[in-house]
Amino acid sequence: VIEFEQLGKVYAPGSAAEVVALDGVSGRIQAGEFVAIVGPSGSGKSTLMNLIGCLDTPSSGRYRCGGVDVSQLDASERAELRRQQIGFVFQGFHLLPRMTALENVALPLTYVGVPRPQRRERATAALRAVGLAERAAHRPSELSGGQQQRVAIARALINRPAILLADEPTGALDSQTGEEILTLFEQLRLAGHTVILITHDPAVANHADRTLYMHDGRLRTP
Amino acid sequence: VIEFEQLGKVYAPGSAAEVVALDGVSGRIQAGEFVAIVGPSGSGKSTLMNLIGCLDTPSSGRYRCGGVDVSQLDASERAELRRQQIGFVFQGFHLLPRMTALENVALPLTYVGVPRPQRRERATAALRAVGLAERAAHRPSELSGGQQQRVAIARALINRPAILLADEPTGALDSQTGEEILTLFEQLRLAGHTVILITHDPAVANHADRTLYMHDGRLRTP
Ligand SMILES: Nc1ncnc2c1ncn2[C@@H]1O[C@H](COP(=O)(O)OP(=O)(O)OP(=O)(O)O)[C@@H](O)[C@H]1O
Ligand SMILES: Nc1ncnc2c1ncn2[C@@H]1O[C@H](COP(=O)(O)OP(=O)(O)OP(=O)(O)O)[C@@H](O)[C@H]1O
Ligand SMILES: [Mg+2]
Ligand SMILES: [Mg+2]
Repeated sequence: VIEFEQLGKVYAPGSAAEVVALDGVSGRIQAGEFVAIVGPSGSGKSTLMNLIGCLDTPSSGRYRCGGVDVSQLDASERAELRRQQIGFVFQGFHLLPRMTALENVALPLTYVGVPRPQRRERATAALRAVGLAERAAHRPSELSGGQQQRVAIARALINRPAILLADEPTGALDSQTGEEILTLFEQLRLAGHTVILITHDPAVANHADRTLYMHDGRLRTP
Repeated sequence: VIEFEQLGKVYAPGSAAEVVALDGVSGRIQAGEFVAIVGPSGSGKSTLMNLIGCLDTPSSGRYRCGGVDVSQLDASERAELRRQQIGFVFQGFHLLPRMTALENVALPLTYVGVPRPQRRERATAALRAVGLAERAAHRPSELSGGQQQRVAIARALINRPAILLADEPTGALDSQTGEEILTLFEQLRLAGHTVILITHDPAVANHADRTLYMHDGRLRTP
């Protein structure tokens, strides 16, 4: 499903503020695999995830998603690929502040043309799956940190994406709530979906089939 | 230093969306103590912290900070108390996006009238203490999740506040970086400052002198 070769990302290249976020990383992730990415703060984990999710473009190297060379796609083709294939749980949640929890969760369904009554029904079911059915009418500012994270997770799962990318999905959760979320991810993987998850919690990484170790923009082979 | 009695907080009281966030909690925290607050997602930890930090007002109960009954203070007196006594690390970081890391860290010093050259010097030292001296000129959007959290920590420490309130301060950090931050907190406590920290990581709670357990808006005595 996912193949990346010598992928590099440099911010502000050639200037005094140049930062090498990724320094030539390569790897392959099969369909239906559950992979964890671990590593110190600032080591390049989110940068790699953003490239895999077609949210950003690499400075160098090649990336193929489902056999398609992503560098050959234009911006609207990349957006179409994201919408059809990929679900995101961002490190900062990125919920829309003026929408309710239900509206935030239903949002991905509006992009693929699902009619309103089905959107409501599926979004309510997704909120129930993360334990927040009673809070559907609340806005993000009326929810705790961990509740906001769970809304972001429900939004990422609503389209049952072929590839789920989750950046520290249990970072704001206590261990019991975190385990409940990981069970949802394992159900997705059992159904043949690919799950890629960033964490710095070894107990979370243990749920994955294998772990990639990032350090200073490089992948260490364990 | 901190005494709270039957503290309650209810959102949207009397309406269909009523939520009881805190259900009558009492406790005392001495000056120079290091206390951890743990509990499930949505149990009331951040709500209690916001009341202790005079960022919000309780629906019921009493709160005294340094012997002063906070309910007798008006908004500007509460702001003065916060500025002089309390440092915050918020769960969502709350960094100002258009300011650099250095400017964000120096901000609390502008409120207490420290001249510009000293602000710059102390802010640079605070960034060095959290391992980010080279990133002083970057804005929050150019930093990783864990780096942003460390900027928020440096900002909270810059005024060497009498009371440090930290809401999941190591939530976005790997365990090694997290330990370095906790060492900074312990140095503050050794110097006689009070540290109150929310976490769902037992390894972090172990650094505290004692732990308060929240559950459904109540404090359980262990
Ligand atoms: N403005 C608000 N309106 C309605 N409910 C609110 C509001 N703010 C907080 N709450 C609710 O109050 C309860 C306690 O929230 P709080 O943020 O204190 O939880 P927490 O223990 O910090 O959780 P987490 O570990 O997820 O951060 C939650 O159920 C939350 O949804
Ligand atoms: N827009 C940008 N401009 C400059 N540097 C950037 C930018 N975005 C990210 N970086 C830098 O790239 C490096 C990798 O960042 P990344 O967000 O991938 O780290 P991470 O491994 O996810 O860290 P964390 O665990 O703290 O979230 C960091 O040093 C970061 O500061
Ligand atoms: Mg990151
Ligand atoms: Mg909280």
